[in-house]
Amino acid sequence: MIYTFANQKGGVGKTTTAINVAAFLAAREKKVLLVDVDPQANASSSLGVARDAALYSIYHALIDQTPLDQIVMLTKRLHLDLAPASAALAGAEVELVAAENREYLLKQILAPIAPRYDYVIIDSPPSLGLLTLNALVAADAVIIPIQCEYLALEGLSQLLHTVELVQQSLNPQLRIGGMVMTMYDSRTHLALQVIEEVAKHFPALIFRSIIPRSVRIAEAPSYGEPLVSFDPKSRGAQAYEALTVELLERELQI
Amino acid sequence: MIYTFANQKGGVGKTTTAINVAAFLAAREKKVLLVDVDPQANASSSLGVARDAALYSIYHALIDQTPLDQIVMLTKRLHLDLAPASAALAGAEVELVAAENREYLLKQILAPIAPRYDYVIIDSPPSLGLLTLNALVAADAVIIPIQCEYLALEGLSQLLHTVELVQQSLNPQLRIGGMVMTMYDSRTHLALQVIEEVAKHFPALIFRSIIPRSVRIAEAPSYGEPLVSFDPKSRGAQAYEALTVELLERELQI
Ligand SMILES: Nc1ncnc2c1ncn2[C@@H]1O[C@H](COP(=O)(O)OP(=O)(O)OP(=O)(O)O)[C@@H](O)[C@H]1O
Ligand SMILES: Nc1ncnc2c1ncn2[C@@H]1O[C@H](COP(=O)(O)OP(=O)(O)OP(=O)(O)O)[C@@H](O)[C@H]1O
Ligand SMILES: [Mg+2]
Ligand SMILES: [Mg+2]
Repeated sequence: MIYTFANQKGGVGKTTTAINVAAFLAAREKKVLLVDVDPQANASSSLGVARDAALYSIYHALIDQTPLDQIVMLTKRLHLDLAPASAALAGAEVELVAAENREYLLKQILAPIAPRYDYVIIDSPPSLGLLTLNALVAADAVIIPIQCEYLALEGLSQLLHTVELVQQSLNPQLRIGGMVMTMYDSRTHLALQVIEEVAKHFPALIFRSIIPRSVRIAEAPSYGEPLVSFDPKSRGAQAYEALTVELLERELQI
Repeated sequence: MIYTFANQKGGVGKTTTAINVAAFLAAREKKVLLVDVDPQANASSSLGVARDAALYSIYHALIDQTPLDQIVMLTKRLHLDLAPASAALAGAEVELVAAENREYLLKQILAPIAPRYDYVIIDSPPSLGLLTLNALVAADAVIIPIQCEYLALEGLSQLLHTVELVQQSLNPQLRIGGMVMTMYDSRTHLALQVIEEVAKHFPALIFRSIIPRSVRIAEAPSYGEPLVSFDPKSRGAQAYEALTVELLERELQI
């Protein structure tokens, strides 16, 4: 199963959600590959892999056809492998424009290796450009993290429109796996209004598990650890574990 | 004076800082044009202009050479005009790749109209693609909002490298106007560490004014108002006013 975490709005918790769901799946002994297609390489560094530490990155697979086998690396966690990003990816959007099958490249490079894993989790950049398009075309389902803030609602229709376009032509199997409300701050009335708004329009998609705004979640990346090992008893860890369980339950109903 | 607010890291407060500095400059009777080149059009909606309300947007100026005069619209605030974005901009990055002078287009469309304003403030998307490049080439100076979080430090070297490349070839006059620390949460030790880190490496660039994390700041966009009118006595408004004053002081020293 290939999940892409996408939302063109910046800073809504795409990376944080991708790495923590990946780590909780690995903790349940699922074999997981995390693919970082964001030039910021935050998923890589949140797992303790410095941005340009790896010799090869997703950039080389997309641009030079380097086999993914040579790129995938082990992380500190059992059952969780990583295909790292690098800064060079920032140029890939322009370099890929003229490529043959430019939207299918990631799907093609994942094809030979995906069967070895139970899950492939793809973290995408904050845009609707070619890298995110590649991530949507390669995926079975897209998970949409939504920050509990007013501006985060604004871009939702644009994202859903893009998903529809992808479903119509590039990837008809693409499903919307769900919408995850993130950074919920119970001190603000606005946050609850945003959740109610999303629940009203997308009752079947919104996950019950709501991720609280929490200092421990923001601190974990500086230790290069996911929450399951950084602070497993924290509210953040419990929320992400509940989300992972919900995701597994939804799969049974497909 | 043309300022661009840029940082490829998502959700760090680019839009919030751009609109509030623009509004405080307008409140001091400076004539200000706010230019929104982010396809999310958050700057437009934070000032009460719905994303596709305007007939024309920056997209039409960049792609169809529609004169900026036809695009600029008045906002509720005196002395603050807006050149709105639209969702169509999301496609502009790909459409612009083959254009002649593709990095200079924004600079060229601003040239005839910029002299009518004391300030042009440009809000850019969370990427280092062609739209942000256009914003850096058009600017006299770039202001870098930095969220007080660990992941926000990660991308700083990549952004500074891009600014250097622009200074070497596309826009030798480009200065770094400063670095603004945003969403400072005094409850977390990490936030202070991030500020100390930035102050250590960039003592001459970091602004003294630090923007606190505050619910009122996040609520203002849902009312379509900048802080100067939404809640002028709030901590957020006072911090943004102090920042604006500091920016004006720095100009005197150039
Ligand atoms: N629930 C949370 N509580 C507090 N901080 C959080 C939470 N989730 C994420 N963060 C922090 O907020 C910032 C943004 O999160 P993250 O980087 O995961 O978002 P993103 O959508 O991947 O951003 P980008 O658009 O830049 O890729 C990070 O500094 C992260 O550590
Ligand atoms: N100081 C603050 N305190 C609390 N919330 C804030 C603050 N500054 C911005 N916000 C909120 O945080 C979110 C991100 O801010 P904003 O949209 O300005 O960042 P951005 O860098 O422009 O994002 P993007 O990368 O998507 O363009 C918004 O919902 C905004 O209302
Ligand atoms: Mg991210
Ligand atoms: Mg913005």
